[in-house]
Amino acid sequence: IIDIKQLTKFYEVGNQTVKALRGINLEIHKNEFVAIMGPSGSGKSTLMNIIGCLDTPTNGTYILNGTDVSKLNDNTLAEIRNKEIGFVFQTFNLLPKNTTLDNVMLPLIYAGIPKQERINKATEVLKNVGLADRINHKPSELSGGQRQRVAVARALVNNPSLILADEPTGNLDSVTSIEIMRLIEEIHEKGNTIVLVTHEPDIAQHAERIIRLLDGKISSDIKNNNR
Amino acid sequence: IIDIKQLTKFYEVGNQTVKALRGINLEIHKNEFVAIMGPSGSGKSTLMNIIGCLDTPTNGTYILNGTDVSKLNDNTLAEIRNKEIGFVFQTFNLLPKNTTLDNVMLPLIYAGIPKQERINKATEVLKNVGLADRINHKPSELSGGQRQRVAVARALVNNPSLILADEPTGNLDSVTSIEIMRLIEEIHEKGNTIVLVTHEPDIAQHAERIIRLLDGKISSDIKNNNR
Ligand SMILES: Nc1ncnc2c1ncn2[C@@H]1O[C@H](COP(=O)(O)OP(=O)(O)OP(=O)(O)O)[C@@H](O)[C@H]1O
Ligand SMILES: Nc1ncnc2c1ncn2[C@@H]1O[C@H](COP(=O)(O)OP(=O)(O)OP(=O)(O)O)[C@@H](O)[C@H]1O
Ligand SMILES: [Mg+2]
Ligand SMILES: [Mg+2]
Repeated sequence: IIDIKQLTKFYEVGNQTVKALRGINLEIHKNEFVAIMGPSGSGKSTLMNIIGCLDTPTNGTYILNGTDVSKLNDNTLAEIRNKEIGFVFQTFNLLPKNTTLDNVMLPLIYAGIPKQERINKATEVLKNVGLADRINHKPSELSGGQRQRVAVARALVNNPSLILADEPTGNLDSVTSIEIMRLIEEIHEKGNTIVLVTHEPDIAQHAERIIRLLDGKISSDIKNNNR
Repeated sequence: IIDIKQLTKFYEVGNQTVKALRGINLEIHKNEFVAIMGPSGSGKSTLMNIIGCLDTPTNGTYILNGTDVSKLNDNTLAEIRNKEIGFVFQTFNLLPKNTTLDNVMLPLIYAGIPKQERINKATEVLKNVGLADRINHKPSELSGGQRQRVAVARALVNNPSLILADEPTGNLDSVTSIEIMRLIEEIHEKGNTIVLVTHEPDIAQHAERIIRLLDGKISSDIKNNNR
């Protein structure tokens, strides 16, 4: 489902070149559950953004579901992102002027789901993340961990086939983290593919395979036999 | 140094009242190192914002260094915040159009420190958080954990007597977290007072005292004997 070869991503800052990704080779198959770990600044979010079609590489190829992503125009990319991919951002990226419920319904609008069904589905997934009583709050009226859970709910609400979660439990206490991971495992059992960035070993243990990044390269890629 | 009695904080959202803090009684003494833990939404950031003079309670009293904070005007409050308190925000709150170095120098401008000394001090603390090679990046050109470290550097740069850190390691891998905690412990050994919110037990173990919040109240307040 994800086939990445020799992927690089370089940034120019002033006269300095930052090599965020220095040649990534990676295959992820349908229904796999992969965790990505590595030090701060090692390239995890950069890789996730490219996988999620939010960013383009400097060099290398990315084939998603048999299609070369670099050959697609912006409209097709946007459609793939909205229908096929659920993204939990490290910085949440909620719409500040909209309520929790609006934010979670957004992917369903793209999917052409009618209004009452949107309200039902969004309310359901918000119950699942423990935020039924925060539906009408705006993001500024929520705690950090509550915003993170809205971002998770929004990523899961239209049951996308590929879930990309960038540190989805970074702001959560251990009890709430366990609830979020149980949701993610449920989605996995339905056949979806999960790629999850985390710096917490306990969270990574939920995955079947753990990939480690170091300075923009994969330093290890190991099956998790502890599950 | 911090004397809080019967503190409440209520929000109105639509026709609902959210009771974020429901009567907090808390004393923190000079040079104490306190960790605050509790579930997502239990009131930790709300309490930190009141302690940091960024927000006012609905009811109750807050006496900081012998002064009733509710009696102070905005200018005096701003001065206290800038000179006496270093705040690491859960959402970092960096100035997006400014470089890393500018962001970290900001408290030194308020303190009236001359330009070259500002550059020296800010560069020094950025070295200490491992970001010497990111001085000219803007926040959008940094990883999540790098932004978090800039927020930590900014809070520590003018050696404030009270450090309030709201989940300072939430986006950091374990090695980088240990480096940040060592910095915070160094500051503590100089005589400063530290209040740190975390949901990670390993991080809380660095503190001398662990306070737990639950639904806007203190559920336990215990000396940490494992240090
Ligand atoms: N401006 C606001 N208006 C309404 N409710 C609010 C507002 N700010 C916070 N709240 C509510 O107050 C409660 C406490 O929020 P707070 O941010 O203090 O929690 P927290 O303990 O820091 O949580 P987390 O661990 O998720 O960061 C939450 O339930 C939140 O929804
Ligand atoms: N727009 C940009 N311009 C320049 N450099 C960038 C930009 N975005 C990211 N970087 C750099 O690329 C490197 C990788 O960033 P990335 O966000 O992928 O790291 P990460 O592994 O997600 O880190 P963290 O665990 O801290 O979130 C970092 O060193 C960062 O400074
Ligand atoms: Mg990241
Ligand atoms: Mg908080």
